[in-house]
Amino acid sequence: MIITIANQKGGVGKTTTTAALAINLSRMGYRVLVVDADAQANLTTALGVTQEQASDRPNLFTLVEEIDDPKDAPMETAARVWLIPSINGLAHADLHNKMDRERILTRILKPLADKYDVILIDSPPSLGLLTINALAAADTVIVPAQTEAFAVDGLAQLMDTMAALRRYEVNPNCDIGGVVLTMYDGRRNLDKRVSSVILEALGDVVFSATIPRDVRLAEYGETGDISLIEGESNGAVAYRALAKEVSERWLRT
Amino acid sequence: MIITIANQKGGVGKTTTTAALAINLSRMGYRVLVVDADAQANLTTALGVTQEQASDRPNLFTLVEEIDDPKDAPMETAARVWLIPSINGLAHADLHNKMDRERILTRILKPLADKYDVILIDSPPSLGLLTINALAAADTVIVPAQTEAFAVDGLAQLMDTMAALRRYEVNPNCDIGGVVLTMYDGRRNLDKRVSSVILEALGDVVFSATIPRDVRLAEYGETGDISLIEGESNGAVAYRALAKEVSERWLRT
Ligand SMILES: Nc1ncnc2c1ncn2[C@@H]1O[C@H](COP(=O)(O)OP(=O)(O)OP(=O)(O)O)[C@@H](O)[C@H]1O
Ligand SMILES: Nc1ncnc2c1ncn2[C@@H]1O[C@H](COP(=O)(O)OP(=O)(O)OP(=O)(O)O)[C@@H](O)[C@H]1O
Ligand SMILES: [Mg+2]
Ligand SMILES: [Mg+2]
Repeated sequence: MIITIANQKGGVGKTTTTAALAINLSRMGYRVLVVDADAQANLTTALGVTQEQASDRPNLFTLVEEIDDPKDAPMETAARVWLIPSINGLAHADLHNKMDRERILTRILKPLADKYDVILIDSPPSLGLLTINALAAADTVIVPAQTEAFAVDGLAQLMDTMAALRRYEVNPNCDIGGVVLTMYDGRRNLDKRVSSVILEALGDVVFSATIPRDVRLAEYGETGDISLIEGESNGAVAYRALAKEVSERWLRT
Repeated sequence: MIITIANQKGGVGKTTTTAALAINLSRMGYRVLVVDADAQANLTTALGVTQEQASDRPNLFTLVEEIDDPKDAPMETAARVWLIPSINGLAHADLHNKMDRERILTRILKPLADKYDVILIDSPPSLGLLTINALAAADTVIVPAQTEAFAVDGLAQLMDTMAALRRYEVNPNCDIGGVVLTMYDGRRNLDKRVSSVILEALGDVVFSATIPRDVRLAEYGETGDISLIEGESNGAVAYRALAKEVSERWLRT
């Protein structure tokens, strides 16, 4: 099962959600691969892999340029989560001139799909070709939605993009499989307003687990300390509940 | 004076900083033009212009495609801030195949530069060609830095990009003119750790004004209600102080 984590709005928790889901699903016993499809490589950093280390081995750039074999790319990180790391150089990969350029990532993941129970793809804050590749490769898409400004316009635009992927048959199944409300601060009326708008529009796919604003999750981003995800803070508990919902929605066949 | 607001990390306050600076500088008596160089058009939305309105008139897409004349592009918005709006279609503009493609925006702004005291350019969360254009056009660059994860790596990568713009003489003056710490939460040790790292590395260009996390600023993003920027909340007061520093650093000749 390939799940892409996407939202072109910046800083809404895509990377944190990808890491937390990966760690939790791995702890639940699933064999998990994460793919860092963002040239900024925040997920790679959070999982404890430096740019130097990633550059010295197969990474998404070398796979895109067909220098390395996808089967040699996954590396094991904390909590037994496997990672295809990104490097900043990915920003200069010549994606635009490749054949069937929307499905480069789909082709890279094909030989790996049956080796893992779940593959999670972290994508950049844009609707450019890397994100299009991540959406094209997906069996389903999880959208982290921060309960703040620009959230709702962003969702509409993302859905238009997915509709185009279906229409052109780049990925006939491309659709939002789940929305997770993130950085929710229940004391602010803003968050309640925005979440009710999202619930009204997409209620049937919004996960019950809502991720609260939690300094422990911000600290996880800073340190990559996995104990912050495995701990008992409100945010960590919420991501565990989300992992359970994801498992029930797609992984327990 | 052309000032680009840039940081490839998502959700660090680029758009909010651009809007707040523009409104405050205009209130101080400067003639202000803002350019929304992000296809997600959050700044355009915040300043009260819908995608329908923007599509029906000159906008950055039509200027890039040389359909309209730059002199016809600015539109007046609240607080007498002039705006060149963006439309989502900008994501599909064919920038990559244009001649001298890093300086499309520089050329667009040339006939406008002496009509305004200050031009502010809001850029997207990426180091792609739109951001490169925004950096190439800049006399100086302001970097909003959220005091959280990934902030410091992001700054290093942005500085490498600016160095490349200087080295290739796309913009020999491209450099960080100022860093503003944003969404600072003084109760968290994380924010203190990250801000001290930034101060140590770039202390001489960090503005004294630090923007605190303030729900009024989040509400401004949601509503575009200018009274939230002109009000007395901690965030609004901080942005007024920032505008004063920006004025003193570059605009009072
Ligand atoms: N629930 C939360 N509570 C507090 N901080 C959070 C939470 N989730 C994420 N963060 C922090 O918010 C910031 C943005 O999160 P993250 O980097 O995961 O978002 P993103 O959507 O991947 O950003 P980008 O668009 O730049 O890729 C990071 O500093 C992260 O540590
Ligand atoms: N000081 C602040 N306090 C609270 N919320 C803020 C503050 N500054 C900005 N915000 C909110 O944080 C979110 C991100 O801010 P903003 O959109 O300005 O960042 P950005 O860097 O332009 O994002 P992107 O990378 O997606 O373009 C928005 O919802 C905004 O309303
Ligand atoms: Mg991310
Ligand atoms: Mg923005």
